[in-house]
Amino acid sequence: IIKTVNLRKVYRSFNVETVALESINVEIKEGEFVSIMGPSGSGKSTLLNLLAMLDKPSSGSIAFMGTEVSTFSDRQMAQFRKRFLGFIFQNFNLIDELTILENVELPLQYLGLPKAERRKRAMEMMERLEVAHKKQFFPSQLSGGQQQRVAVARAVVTNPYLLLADEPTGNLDSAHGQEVMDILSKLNENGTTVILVTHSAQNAEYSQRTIHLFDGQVVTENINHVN
Amino acid sequence: IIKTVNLRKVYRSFNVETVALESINVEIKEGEFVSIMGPSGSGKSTLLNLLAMLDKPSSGSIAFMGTEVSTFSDRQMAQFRKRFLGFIFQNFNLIDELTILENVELPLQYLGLPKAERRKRAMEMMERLEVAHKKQFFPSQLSGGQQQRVAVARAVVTNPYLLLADEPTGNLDSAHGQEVMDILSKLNENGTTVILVTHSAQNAEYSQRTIHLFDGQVVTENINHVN
Ligand SMILES: Nc1ncnc2c1ncn2[C@@H]1O[C@H](COP(=O)(O)OP(=O)(O)OP(=O)(O)O)[C@@H](O)[C@H]1O
Ligand SMILES: Nc1ncnc2c1ncn2[C@@H]1O[C@H](COP(=O)(O)OP(=O)(O)OP(=O)(O)O)[C@@H](O)[C@H]1O
Ligand SMILES: [Mg+2]
Ligand SMILES: [Mg+2]
Repeated sequence: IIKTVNLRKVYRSFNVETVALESINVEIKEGEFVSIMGPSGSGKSTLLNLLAMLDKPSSGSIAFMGTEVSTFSDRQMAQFRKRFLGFIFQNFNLIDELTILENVELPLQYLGLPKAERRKRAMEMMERLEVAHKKQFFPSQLSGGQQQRVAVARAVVTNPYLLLADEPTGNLDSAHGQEVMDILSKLNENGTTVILVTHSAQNAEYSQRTIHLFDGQVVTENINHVN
Repeated sequence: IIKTVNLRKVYRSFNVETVALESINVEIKEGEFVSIMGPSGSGKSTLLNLLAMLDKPSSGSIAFMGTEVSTFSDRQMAQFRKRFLGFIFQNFNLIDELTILENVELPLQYLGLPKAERRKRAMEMMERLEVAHKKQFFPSQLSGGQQQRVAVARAVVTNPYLLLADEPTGNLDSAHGQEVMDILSKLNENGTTVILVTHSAQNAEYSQRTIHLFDGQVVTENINHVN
């Protein structure tokens, strides 16, 4: 489903260049559950943003289902993201002016679902993540962990083809963290391809294999025994 | 150093009342290292914000070194915070318009330290947390974990009398997480009173005792054997 060839990302600011990623060659097959680990600053979020077409590489290529991403127009990329992708950001990225329910319904609105169906699916996922009682509140009125669970609900409510999750349990107690990981592995069992960035070895165990990044490069990959 | 009596905090929005804290009676002695644990939404950040005088209780009282906080004027509270307190927020709260170095120097500026001394102390702490190489960058140009380490540097650079830390390692890999906890326990050995909110039992082990919150109430307290 995704194949990168010599992917490189350089950030330029003032006259300083930061090489965030250097010749990354990874391939993710349809239906796989892959995790990415690595020290803080090693390039995990940068790689995830490129795989989700939220940013463009400095050089090298990314192909989705055989088609080179650089040939997509911005409009095509936006369409592709809305139809196929779910993304859990490291800093949640909730829309402050919308209620919790509106935040979770938003991706379903893009898919053109009727209001009653939207509401039902959004509430189901919010019940599961124990934030349904906060449906009329705004993100700034929730605790850190509650906001993270809303971000997870919003990303998975469309039952995406490909789910990219950046540290989805960082602010959660172990019980809620477990619940989020159970949801990700359930989605994967039903066919969703999942790419998970995490610092937790326990979370990485849920995946079939782990790609280790260090200073912007893939250093090792290992297969996790369980799956 | 801190004593609360029947502390209660209620958030009101659109006729809905959320009781975040209910009759909290805790006492923190000078030089102690205390941790607070509890499920997401149980009132940990709310309690920490009240103890740091960043918010006002709905009822009940908080006394600092014997003086009732509600008798302080806003100006006195701001003075007290700048001189005695260090705070690590759950969502970092870095100032986007300032560089990393300026963010870390800011609390030292409030204390009126000369520029050369400020710069030296800020850089020392940034070296220790491995973010010195990012000194001219802005917060939005750093990874999640790097931003968290800058937030820790800014809170501890003044060598505060009382340090309040809300989930200071949530976005960090285990090596950086360890470094942050080592810094907190070193400060405590030198006399700083530390109150740590965390979901990690490993982090809580660094403290002398742990207060457990559930649905806004203190349910148990336990002494940690190590310290
Ligand atoms: N501004 C607000 N308006 C309304 N309710 C709020 C507000 N801020 C917090 N709350 C509610 O108060 C309760 C306690 O929140 P708090 O942020 O203290 O939780 P927490 O223990 O820090 O959780 P976490 O581990 O998720 O960070 C939660 O139910 C939350 O939804
Ligand atoms: N906008 C930017 N401008 C300049 N440098 C950047 C920018 N965004 C990220 N970087 C740098 O690129 C490198 C990789 O960052 P990235 O966010 O991918 O790390 P990460 O592995 O996700 O770390 P963490 O575990 O802390 O979230 C870091 O050194 C970071 O400072
Ligand atoms: Mg990251
Ligand atoms: Mg909190």
